[in-house]
Amino acid sequence: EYVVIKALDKGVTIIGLTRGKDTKFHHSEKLDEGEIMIAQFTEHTSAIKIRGRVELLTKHGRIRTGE
Amino acid sequence: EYVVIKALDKGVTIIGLTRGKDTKFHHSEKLDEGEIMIAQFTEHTSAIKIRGRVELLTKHGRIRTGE
Amino acid sequence: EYVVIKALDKGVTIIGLTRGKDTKFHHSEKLDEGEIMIAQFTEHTSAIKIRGRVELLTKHGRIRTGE
Amino acid sequence: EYVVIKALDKGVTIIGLTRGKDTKFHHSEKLDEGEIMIAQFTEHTSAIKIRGRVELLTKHGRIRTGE
Amino acid sequence: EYVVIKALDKGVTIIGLTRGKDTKFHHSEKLDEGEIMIAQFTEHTSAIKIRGRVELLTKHGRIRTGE
Amino acid sequence: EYVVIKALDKGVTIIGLTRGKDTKFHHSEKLDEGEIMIAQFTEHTSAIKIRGRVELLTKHGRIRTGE
Amino acid sequence: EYVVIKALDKGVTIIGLTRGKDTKFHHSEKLDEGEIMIAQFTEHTSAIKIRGRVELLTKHGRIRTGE
Amino acid sequence: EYVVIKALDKGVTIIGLTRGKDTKFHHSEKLDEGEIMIAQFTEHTSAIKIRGRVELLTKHGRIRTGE
Amino acid sequence: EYVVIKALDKGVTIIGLTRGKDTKFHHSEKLDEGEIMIAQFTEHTSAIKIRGRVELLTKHGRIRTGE
Amino acid sequence: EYVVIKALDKGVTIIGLTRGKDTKFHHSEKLDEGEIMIAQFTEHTSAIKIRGRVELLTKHGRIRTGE
Amino acid sequence: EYVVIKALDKGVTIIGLTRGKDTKFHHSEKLDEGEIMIAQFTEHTSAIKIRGRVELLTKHGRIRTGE
Ligand SMILES: N[C@@H](Cc1c[nH]c2ccccc12)C(=O)O
Ligand SMILES: N[C@@H](Cc1c[nH]c2ccccc12)C(=O)O
Ligand SMILES: N[C@@H](Cc1c[nH]c2ccccc12)C(=O)O
Ligand SMILES: N[C@@H](Cc1c[nH]c2ccccc12)C(=O)O
Ligand SMILES: N[C@@H](Cc1c[nH]c2ccccc12)C(=O)O
Ligand SMILES: N[C@@H](Cc1c[nH]c2ccccc12)C(=O)O
Ligand SMILES: N[C@@H](Cc1c[nH]c2ccccc12)C(=O)O
Ligand SMILES: N[C@@H](Cc1c[nH]c2ccccc12)C(=O)O
Ligand SMILES: N[C@@H](Cc1c[nH]c2ccccc12)C(=O)O
Ligand SMILES: N[C@@H](Cc1c[nH]c2ccccc12)C(=O)O
Ligand SMILES: N[C@@H](Cc1c[nH]c2ccccc12)C(=O)O
Repeated sequence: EYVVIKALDKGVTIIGLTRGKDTKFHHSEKLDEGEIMIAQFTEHTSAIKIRGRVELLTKHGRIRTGE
Repeated sequence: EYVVIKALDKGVTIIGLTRGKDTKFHHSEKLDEGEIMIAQFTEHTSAIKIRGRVELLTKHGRIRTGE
Repeated sequence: EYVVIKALDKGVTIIGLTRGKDTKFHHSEKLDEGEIMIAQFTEHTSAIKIRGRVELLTKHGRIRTGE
Repeated sequence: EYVVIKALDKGVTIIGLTRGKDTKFHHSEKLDEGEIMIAQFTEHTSAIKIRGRVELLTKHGRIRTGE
Repeated sequence: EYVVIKALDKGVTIIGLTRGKDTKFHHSEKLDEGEIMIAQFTEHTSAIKIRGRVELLTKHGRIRTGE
Repeated sequence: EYVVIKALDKGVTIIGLTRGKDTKFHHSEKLDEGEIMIAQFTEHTSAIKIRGRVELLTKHGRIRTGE
Repeated sequence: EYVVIKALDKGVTIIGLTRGKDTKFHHSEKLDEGEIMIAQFTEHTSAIKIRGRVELLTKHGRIRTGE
Repeated sequence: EYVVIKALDKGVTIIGLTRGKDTKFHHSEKLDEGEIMIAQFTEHTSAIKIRGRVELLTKHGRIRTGE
Repeated sequence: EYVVIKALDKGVTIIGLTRGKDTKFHHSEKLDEGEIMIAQFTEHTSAIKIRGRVELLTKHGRIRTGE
Repeated sequence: EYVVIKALDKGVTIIGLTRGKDTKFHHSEKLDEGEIMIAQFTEHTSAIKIRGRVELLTKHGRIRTGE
Repeated sequence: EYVVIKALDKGVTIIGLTRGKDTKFHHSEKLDEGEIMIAQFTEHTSAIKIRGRVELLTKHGRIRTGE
């Protein structure tokens, strides 16, 4: 399973949250406008948090943030 | 299996409920307006509770809360 | 497998029934209006009972209770 | 595999029939009008019998009983 | 795999036939008008015979008996 | 895998053919008009022969015999 | 995997060809007009040959032989 | 996986090619006009060659040879 | 997984490329106009090269070469 | 699982991020205009970052970057 | 999983990139105009690079390069 994140603006952050009893931020990836990140769920990542203006493609459909 | 939660307002909370005999809150993640959380069901999370105004994408379709 | 339950009114209760020879209530989760619960079937939960006005999303479609 | 049963009237009963050589009633769950039961097939339940006015959602479609 | 049988009249019988070298009737379930039976194929049931007026939902579609 | 056979007339016969090196008739089930048989392929049945006027539902579609 | 063969005329023959290094006829089933055979691929049957006028239903669609 | 081959003319040949390091013809089946062969890929057959006028049904669609 | 190749002209060649560290031609099959080859990917074949005018059916759709 | 990346301009970079506790860049592939890269998620790659003007094809749909 | 590459011009190159910690070119296959290559992802190939004018068929759809 993976999701596709396209940054619509500068200052976008993709955060990986740890799998397991505790839920912490294990990695934060900055994207510039127009950059794309395609990220899987993994042994270490069971939740993903996204800050900033993005277009997001998932198996449940597309969604945009920001105006 | 994962769900996609987009905060439509500030003060949104995503709560993970424990898997197993007992059902307790093991983690609470706050979202600001426009932030997105993509969360899996895991070895530790067998139910998710959502408070606040969100747009939710799941395999069974989209649903919004609030006006 | 999970189902999505959106409370359309206050006083909604989501009840987990035990898996196995006996069928008992093992957990009851109260939802306020507008709150959402996404609940899996698990090793301990093989049936779910819902009281109160809800919109329910399942793989077999959507259904509403109340007027 | 699960089915979704919405009671359209009071006096609805959901009966679990035992898996195995013998076929007996192992549990009977009463539903009030508007209540919903989502029930799986399990190690102990290989058939379900429904009495009373319901709307039933299954993978083979929806069906209603009563006028 | 399960099938959904709705009795359209009184006097409906759902018969389970044994799995294995021999084919015998191991259980007969009577349904009153409006009652529903949802029955799986199991370790003991590899064929189902239906007598009386029913509406039947299966993965291959719906079918009615009687006028 | 199962098929659904509805007898459109009296005198319908559903025959199970043995799985294995030899192909013999191991069981013959008579259906009266309006009766339904839902039959799986099993460890002992790798082919099914049908005589008489029926409506047959399979994963490849519906088919009728007789006028 | 199974196929559905409906005889459109008398004198239809369904032939099972052996699985393995050699390819021989291991069984020949005669069908009268209107009779149906539903046949699986098995440990002993890896090809099926059909002679005579039939309607054939397979996962790749329907096909008829004869005029 | 199987394919369905209907001979549109006499003189059709279905050839099985060996699985493994070498690729040889291990079996050749002649079809008369109107005959049908339904052939699986197997432990011994990893390619199939067809000569003559046929209608071929596969999971990727139908195709005809000859005029 | 298999692909279906129909020769639209004489002089068509289907080439099997070896699976593994090295990539060599292990087999070349010539097709005459109108002949069809249905070829699987196998333990020995992880790529297929086609020369000449063909119609090709794959799970990703149909494609023709030549004018 | 793989994604398809077509460079719409020179200066496109496809970056593989490491699977595991740490998230680092393990490989960077430059594409010229019109070149295509088809990349899988693997034992070593659990996220992919894309810089520059591309058309991207994924199971969740197509997306373009740049004007 | 395989992809289908049709050369629209001479001078097309299909490059296999190694699976594992390192990412190197392990094979380069030249295609003439009109030739087709159908290539799987394998134990040794986890990414494919394409140079030159092609039509590419993948599970995510078709794409062309060059004018
Ligand atoms: N550590 C948690 C992270 C998580 C996944 N899904 C969640 C939903 C809600 C809250 C936390 C989570 C877990 O692996 O289960
Ligand atoms: N601890 C419970 C949590 C739960 C999952 N689904 C539920 C439905 C209703 C009530 C509780 C639950 C379990 O793992 O089973
Ligand atoms: N304890 C029962 C709960 C149950 C599941 N499905 C049911 C249907 C009807 C009645 C009870 C049930 C079981 O695990 O089987
Ligand atoms: N005890 C039976 C219950 C049953 C399931 N499906 C049926 C169909 C008909 C009659 C009985 C049944 C069994 O497990 O097999
Ligand atoms: N005892 C038989 C019952 C059966 C299943 N499918 C059939 C079709 C025809 C006749 C009998 C059957 C078996 O398990 O195989
Ligand atoms: N005994 C045969 C029965 C059979 C199945 N499919 C067939 C097709 C043709 C002829 C016979 C058969 C077998 O198990 O293989
Ligand atoms: N004995 C052969 C039968 C066969 C299956 N598919 C075929 C295609 C062509 C020729 C023969 C066959 C085998 O098991 O492989
Ligand atoms: N012996 C070959 C036969 C084959 C299958 N697919 C092919 C494609 C091209 C050439 C030969 C083949 C193999 O098993 O791999
Ligand atoms: N020997 C290579 C053949 C191959 C498959 N897919 C490819 C793509 C590009 C280049 C070579 C290949 C392998 O098994 O991996
Ligand atoms: N090393 C991380 C890479 C990663 C995958 N998905 C992510 C989402 C967000 C941040 C990092 C990641 C992991 O394997 O889990
Ligand atoms: N050696 C790398 C090749 C690769 C696959 N997907 C990638 C995406 C980006 C960069 C490199 C790659 C691996 O197996 O993982």
